[in-house]
Amino acid sequence: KPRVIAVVNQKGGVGKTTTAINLGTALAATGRRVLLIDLDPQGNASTGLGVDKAARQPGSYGVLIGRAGFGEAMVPTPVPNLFLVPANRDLSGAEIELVDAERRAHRLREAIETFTSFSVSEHDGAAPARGFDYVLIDCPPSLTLLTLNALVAADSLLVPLQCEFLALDGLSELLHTVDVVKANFNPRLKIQGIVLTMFDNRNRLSSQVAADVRAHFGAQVYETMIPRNVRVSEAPSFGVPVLLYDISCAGSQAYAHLASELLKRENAE
Amino acid sequence: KPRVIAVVNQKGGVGKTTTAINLGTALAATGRRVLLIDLDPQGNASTGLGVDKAARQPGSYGVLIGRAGFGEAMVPTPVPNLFLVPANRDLSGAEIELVDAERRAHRLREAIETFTSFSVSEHDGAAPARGFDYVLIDCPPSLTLLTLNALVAADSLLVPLQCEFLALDGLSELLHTVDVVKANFNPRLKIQGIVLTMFDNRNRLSSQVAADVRAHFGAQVYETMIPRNVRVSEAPSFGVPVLLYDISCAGSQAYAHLASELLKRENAE
Ligand SMILES: Nc1ncnc2c1ncn2[C@@H]1O[C@H](COP(=O)(O)OP(=O)(O)OP(=O)(O)O)[C@@H](O)[C@H]1O
Ligand SMILES: Nc1ncnc2c1ncn2[C@@H]1O[C@H](COP(=O)(O)OP(=O)(O)OP(=O)(O)O)[C@@H](O)[C@H]1O
Ligand SMILES: [Mg+2]
Ligand SMILES: [Mg+2]
Repeated sequence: KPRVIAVVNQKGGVGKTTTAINLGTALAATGRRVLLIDLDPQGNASTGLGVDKAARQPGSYGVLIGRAGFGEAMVPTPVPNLFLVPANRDLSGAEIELVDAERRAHRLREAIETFTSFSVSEHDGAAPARGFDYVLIDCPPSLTLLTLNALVAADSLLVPLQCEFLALDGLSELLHTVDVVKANFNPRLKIQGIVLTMFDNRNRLSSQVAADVRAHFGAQVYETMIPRNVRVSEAPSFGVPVLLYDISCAGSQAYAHLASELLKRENAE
Repeated sequence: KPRVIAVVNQKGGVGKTTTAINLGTALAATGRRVLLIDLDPQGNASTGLGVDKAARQPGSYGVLIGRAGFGEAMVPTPVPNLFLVPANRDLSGAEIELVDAERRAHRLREAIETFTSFSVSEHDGAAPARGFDYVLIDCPPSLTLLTLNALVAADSLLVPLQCEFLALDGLSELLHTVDVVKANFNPRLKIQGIVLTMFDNRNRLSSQVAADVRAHFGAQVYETMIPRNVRVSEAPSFGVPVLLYDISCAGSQAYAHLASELLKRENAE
């Protein structure tokens, strides 16, 4: 059974997609088989991995509404061992479409459970025969039904936190939502960790926010910080993760460290 | 009747709140009376204007579900002539609560129309007796019922666009949504303009994105660009707009220019 990690923060632009793509790539580079689910109707993870807008059917929308399984929906990416379930526009309709549906918060979880128990036979060989080690879910910047599906499906959540004052504002709300989900839907859900992103050591505010978060959340905060690094924001325009675009840049190095820190934490459990 | 402008972009972290607060402040500084409506459950505009979390009842949620009028919901801010309808957590429930309600997309518009026709008598003198010149609406990073309410209520929309590749990805979707709203709900809706934010002239990607956007959207793009400027991101931690925090910094100057460019465009109509 794969470890399912939801990459979540309702604050916009904090590095969720960038973290999902590059952490996924770094984990895949260690030989682990990774499935990335793009659950954001913007489809930025799909763009960042070079999947054309016309090639995003049935996508995560098809899986959520039960029209397709993962085997059919997943596509290969430029990274060996990393597969993607892309997102398209239809996903923004899922919210309203599923309002009256049975177990509407559990759709993703049930789809993952069905897939991982039958995965050897279901797909055409493009995907790894022996199943996945990690499933990462890139969430939209909101706490609605899509993110709820991710939290119900997840074993744990990874929270990218931009080193900015406004980013702190919503953290307590996110943690409250996690408690509600844990109590009502998914008792196994826990916080994998908080990762500080776009850290700029020339900027006093950045260091202050980082210090505040560490003081408040202690060991839940990864030691690895992701620096602000322009190469990271250039990579999506080439449809590849920064680890493929420029392995030696500070951003790539940080995501490689983050992956090894995550694996250390997982093994320690 | 006030001009109603929605500040919208479903891409997260592009500067919607920062633009709504600081454009509102700059317009208020010219003596115009401005009402800022915080329509994001995160409540970042309320935080950025120093309104305590405990003082956000009934807020924009109360107005949307019809429990309060603007007169009761609005609060003064540190800026003369700028008033705020704050946002609180309840707002994230509005989506589901209004699913079966009558005219659920028109709630905000009807509330603004009711308020502006009776505004002299309704409030206790804290707000301007002669009504408002501008209403700005800060939207959440999504295209759901809250943003739909803003687009139905608005005369025009202002689109902050971060000078990043991924920010371009969702622009066509936003413009498609605007066409749908115009056709089905609000025929008067038009694009006030696109404003380039967090522009960094040392960064090739930033200049490239800016050039692309201008080539594609021409005169719809404001000449004024908002530079990336750390003073802008420090101001919210003091609960004041950057124009009050540090009037001489590049960010403040840019927002002052943006206000005068907006007024010029309005007068030219
Ligand atoms: N470490 C970094 N250094 C520089 N730029 C970065 C970094 N991480 C992310 N970015 C850029 O910042 C922007 C926001 O990042 P990203 O889109 O990953 O955030 P997000 O949280 O997924 O946004 P949304 O809330 O819209 O889903 C993107 O343009 C991205 O390329
Ligand atoms: N010109 C600027 N220079 C530097 N930092 C900026 C600038 N504009 C905004 N910021 C910072 O960038 C972050 C994102 O901006 P902001 O919160 O206004 O975006 P938003 O689009 O409202 O985000 P959301 O999608 O979460 O509502 C904030 O921390 C803000 O302080
Ligand atoms: Mg994203
Ligand atoms: Mg905002």
